[in-house]
Amino acid sequence: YTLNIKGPESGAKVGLHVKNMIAVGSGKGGVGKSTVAASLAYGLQSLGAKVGLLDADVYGPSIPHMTGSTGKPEVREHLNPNGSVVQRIHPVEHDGLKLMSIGFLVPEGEAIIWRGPMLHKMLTQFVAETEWGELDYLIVDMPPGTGDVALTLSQMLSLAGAVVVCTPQKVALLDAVKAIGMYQKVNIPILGMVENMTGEIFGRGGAEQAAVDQKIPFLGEVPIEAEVRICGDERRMKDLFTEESKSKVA
Amino acid sequence: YTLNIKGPESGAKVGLHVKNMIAVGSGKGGVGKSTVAASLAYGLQSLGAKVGLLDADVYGPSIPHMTGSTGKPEVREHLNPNGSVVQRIHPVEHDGLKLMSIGFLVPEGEAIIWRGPMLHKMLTQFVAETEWGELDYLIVDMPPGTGDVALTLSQMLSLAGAVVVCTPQKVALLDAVKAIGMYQKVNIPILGMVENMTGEIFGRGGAEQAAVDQKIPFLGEVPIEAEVRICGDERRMKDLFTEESKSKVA
Ligand SMILES: Nc1ncnc2c1ncn2[C@@H]1O[C@H](COP(=O)(O)OP(=O)(O)O)[C@@H](O)[C@H]1O
Ligand SMILES: Nc1ncnc2c1ncn2[C@@H]1O[C@H](COP(=O)(O)OP(=O)(O)O)[C@@H](O)[C@H]1O
Repeated sequence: YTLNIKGPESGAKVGLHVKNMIAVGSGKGGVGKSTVAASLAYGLQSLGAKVGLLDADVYGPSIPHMTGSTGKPEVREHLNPNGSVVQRIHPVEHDGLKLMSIGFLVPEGEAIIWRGPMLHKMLTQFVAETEWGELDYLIVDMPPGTGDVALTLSQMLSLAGAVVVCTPQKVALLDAVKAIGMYQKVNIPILGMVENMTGEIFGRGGAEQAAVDQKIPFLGEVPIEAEVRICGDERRMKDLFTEESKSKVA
Repeated sequence: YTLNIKGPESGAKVGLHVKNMIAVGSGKGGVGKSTVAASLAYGLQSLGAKVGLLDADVYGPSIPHMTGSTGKPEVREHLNPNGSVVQRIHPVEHDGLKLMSIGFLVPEGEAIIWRGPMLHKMLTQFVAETEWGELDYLIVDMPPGTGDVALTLSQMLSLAGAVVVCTPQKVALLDAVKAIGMYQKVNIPILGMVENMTGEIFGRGGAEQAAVDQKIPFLGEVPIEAEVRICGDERRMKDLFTEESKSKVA
């Protein structure tokens, strides 16, 4: 991914010092959206960028598990130039990335059954009240689908663009096209499509064709490989970026 | 699955003549929930039961595509015993199943960006205002996750029970445990867990262990197979039930 986007301080709208906010979304769940988001974060970091990763997939926050980060975000008092005191959330720092996820706040096995308005409020805090500092990229692992939370978040953030992940199966492609439609409706540029888990079992090539039909860039494919699943299961996604598999995602 | 549940006319609460309403849910999307729901419907039908299949996965309704059904539900006027006229939705009949899905009402590539309250109203219509007739089983393909829609639906239906589908990866198991927690919170008996896509790449055995930990039945595993994906892609899930693969799911 040479995502050389010169996003105009796209975080400025919500008061952040982030050059590029990039959403990683998908129509369907379980297609590897979190895997690609984490890979993008580690990949950009290994190129020397300052990167944050916001896990906004509130119903299935996988980023803490996949990165093996177990810290807790802290709330600290900050003194404003005008003398008032305000509380800011400090993200978890792990492997040189700044991470924020509801997964840090709720025990691993507990369901989050909050409804729309409460989720909206929480995501606003994660974005605008967190002390992200100066970042080149803030990667946002979006909730799957095109519902409430994905829509609210897309409207709230001034994203430099969105990467849409899908797997080769027809139903996943249909859902990916829906997600593209949603981003386009709220005027978020589509940076491209990634086809994940390609191979004998799920097939390949469908996303490339869909990218041509939708007139968006095709960013490449990631084959289905036990290694990818193992690194995610064993909380060490970072290890994918020290091996030769870097060439696969690139 | 010999799901010999003698659910007490579990549909009666919402005025349906359905003996057993069974939810098929999952914490994570893309784990094969729709595949298992459709398989369950075809499986129970091939045993001689009258079966309906309600696709409540509003953000990614895959049932119309997987079953190859393209009809449209009709709205017809019904005369009530008291003389008043009421409109009822007639589900699509395909392969001897009664099907209802938002996928019949919205073109394939269009995103559904409705928010909680509108979805709630639509699902209520799909359940209570549809002329399901006398059914032995109504299988409900639930939305993934534990959010608004899944919660509302669970509370609205008097379900005989829920089947939770997951894949062998750790993050899918974590999400499945959350879904189990949600169903238990709203007092829906868990009929069991199915581990889907087992094999070399994703591993196997995790769900069986989780089922033991959660003290719920383990209903079996379905291996990851190109045939399952192909039948789904080519709109002919029914074909899985005429071949020897029936023994796999059983
Ligand atoms: N290319 C791949 N090969 C093998 N396993 C993969 C691949 N991509 C993702 N996975 C695994 O599939 C599961 C789902 O991926 P995840 O990133 O959680 O999807 P999503 O965020 O879309 O729900 C994870 O366990 C992950 O390790
Ligand atoms: N055991 C399996 N082997 C191979 N492919 C499968 C299997 N189960 C499901 N699939 C495929 O995986 C994709 C996701 O399944 P789906 O039932 O749509 O999941 P969900 O409803 O959980 O999103 C579909 O394209 C389906 O054909």
